[in-house]
Amino acid sequence: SISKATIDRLPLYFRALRNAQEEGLDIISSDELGRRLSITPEQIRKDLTSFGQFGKKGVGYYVNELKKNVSNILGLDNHWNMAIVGVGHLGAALANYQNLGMLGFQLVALFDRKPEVIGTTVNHVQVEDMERVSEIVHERNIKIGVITVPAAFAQDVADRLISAGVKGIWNFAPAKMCVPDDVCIVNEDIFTGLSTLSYHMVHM
Amino acid sequence: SISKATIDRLPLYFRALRNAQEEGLDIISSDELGRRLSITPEQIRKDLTSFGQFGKKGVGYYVNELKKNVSNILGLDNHWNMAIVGVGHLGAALANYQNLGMLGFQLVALFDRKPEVIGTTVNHVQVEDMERVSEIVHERNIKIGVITVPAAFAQDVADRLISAGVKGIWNFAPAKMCVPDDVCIVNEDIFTGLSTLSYHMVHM
Ligand SMILES: NC(=O)c1ccc[n+]([C@@H]2O[C@H](COP(=O)([O-])OP(=O)(O)OC[C@H]3O[C@@H](n4cnc5c(N)ncnc54)[C@H](O)[C@@H]3O)[C@@H](O)[C@H]2O)c1
Ligand SMILES: NC(=O)c1ccc[n+]([C@@H]2O[C@H](COP(=O)([O-])OP(=O)(O)OC[C@H]3O[C@@H](n4cnc5c(N)ncnc54)[C@H](O)[C@@H]3O)[C@@H](O)[C@H]2O)c1
Repeated sequence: SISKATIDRLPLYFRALRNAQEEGLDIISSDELGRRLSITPEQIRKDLTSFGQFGKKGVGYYVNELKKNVSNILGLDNHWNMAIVGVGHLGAALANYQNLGMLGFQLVALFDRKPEVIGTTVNHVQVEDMERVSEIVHERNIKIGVITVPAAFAQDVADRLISAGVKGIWNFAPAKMCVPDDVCIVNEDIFTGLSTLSYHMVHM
Repeated sequence: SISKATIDRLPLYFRALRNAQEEGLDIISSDELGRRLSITPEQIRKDLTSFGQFGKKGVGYYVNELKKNVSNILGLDNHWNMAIVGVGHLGAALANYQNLGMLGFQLVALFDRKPEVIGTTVNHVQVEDMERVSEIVHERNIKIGVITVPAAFAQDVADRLISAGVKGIWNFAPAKMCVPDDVCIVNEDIFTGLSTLSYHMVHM
């Protein structure tokens, strides 16, 4: 079984391998991978061994194969239908972010409750009235709900998505959230990136 | 010296301690802190010891004091003047995000190059023409630049901010970035949160 620390690094492995692939690399050493992830080659080898990936001794890892395996473990080979609730600044930025579509996450619905937003189109998807959330989650087999409404409304929006059948919540609202045991939630906090920057600037 | 893994956890400690503070907790055990961060109490104690924080045996850590120390290490007690370049959907969402102001990061400038955006006001800050970036970075002692322009323009924007005197770059554009050794950069990739969600949904 894979440690939480390793699991949290997996998306970073995926990103580093995708970059390596774009650069045309066929093989990557644990030294080079470690440099790109800012961790030791020993930690790299430990991580990758823990999910059954063994490099070629003295050579490294085959980039395409390793990326495919990491992608598999992360579930990126699955096809996830996704809805964004709250098409304000952040919701619209996420809806427009092209890269998400490339990773098995397909934006299939947008919801809002402001009359002037409902009916508009963002990235080829029409914004629907929040009132239709249950009907549309079923109809479009939506499994992931992205919450980008103000904090005060986040829990209610989560409850509605979950009772409609959503199994994963990606929450951006700065609110403490409660979900049932069979639902996954990731609380996104942009603050962590900025405080990491602050740490490095203080300790330069 | 603190390991990279511990440094990366520091913002999460800060957030957990801030939540504990809001709940009115005076003391928090390593068990409880571990629960909130989803890591073992042993790892908690190891992390905190590595930057000189020793709990009260059998009791735990004093919340206010620990939060103050973590904040100090993260440099959040510093006052950082910040500018956002690219006031589109994502830039406007960041400019409006109230929580940033509470953490020593003060938004003092916004830049864009679209005539219809320049001169508008977001969260009490007026959007200036990109042409004035050098003058305004000096005038307002801006140390952190946030890049939320399309990928093709990101490096050029970074170069301009850096030559104007910015020492930290928080980049959201999906572009490979080059900065001098005396400048810090954090590349924000929203994809990692979503792929973590995907992992948990596949392995539920
Ligand atoms: N986590 C982070 O790092 C981060 C960063 C920036 C913003 N945010 C948060 O993201 C959220 C959105 O920010 P924003 O700047 O885009 O806000 P915004 O005001 O521009 O957009 C919010 C949208 O949600 C809609 N809405 C409100 N209540 C709703 C409901 N019950 N059902 C459906 N739609 C509803 C509104 O009509 C509006 O279009 C806020 O909670 C903000 O604090 C988080
Ligand atoms: N990293 C992530 O997780 C993530 C998530 C969403 C979006 N994004 C990225 O963030 C960026 C912004 O996304 P968006 O949806 O807000 O785009 P947008 O098109 O709504 O906004 C871009 C803004 O930048 C301005 N701009 C362009 N070139 C400029 C320049 N040289 N100088 C100053 N301003 C300039 C434009 O006028 C516009 O207002 C894109 O690169 C997008 O791919 C990243």
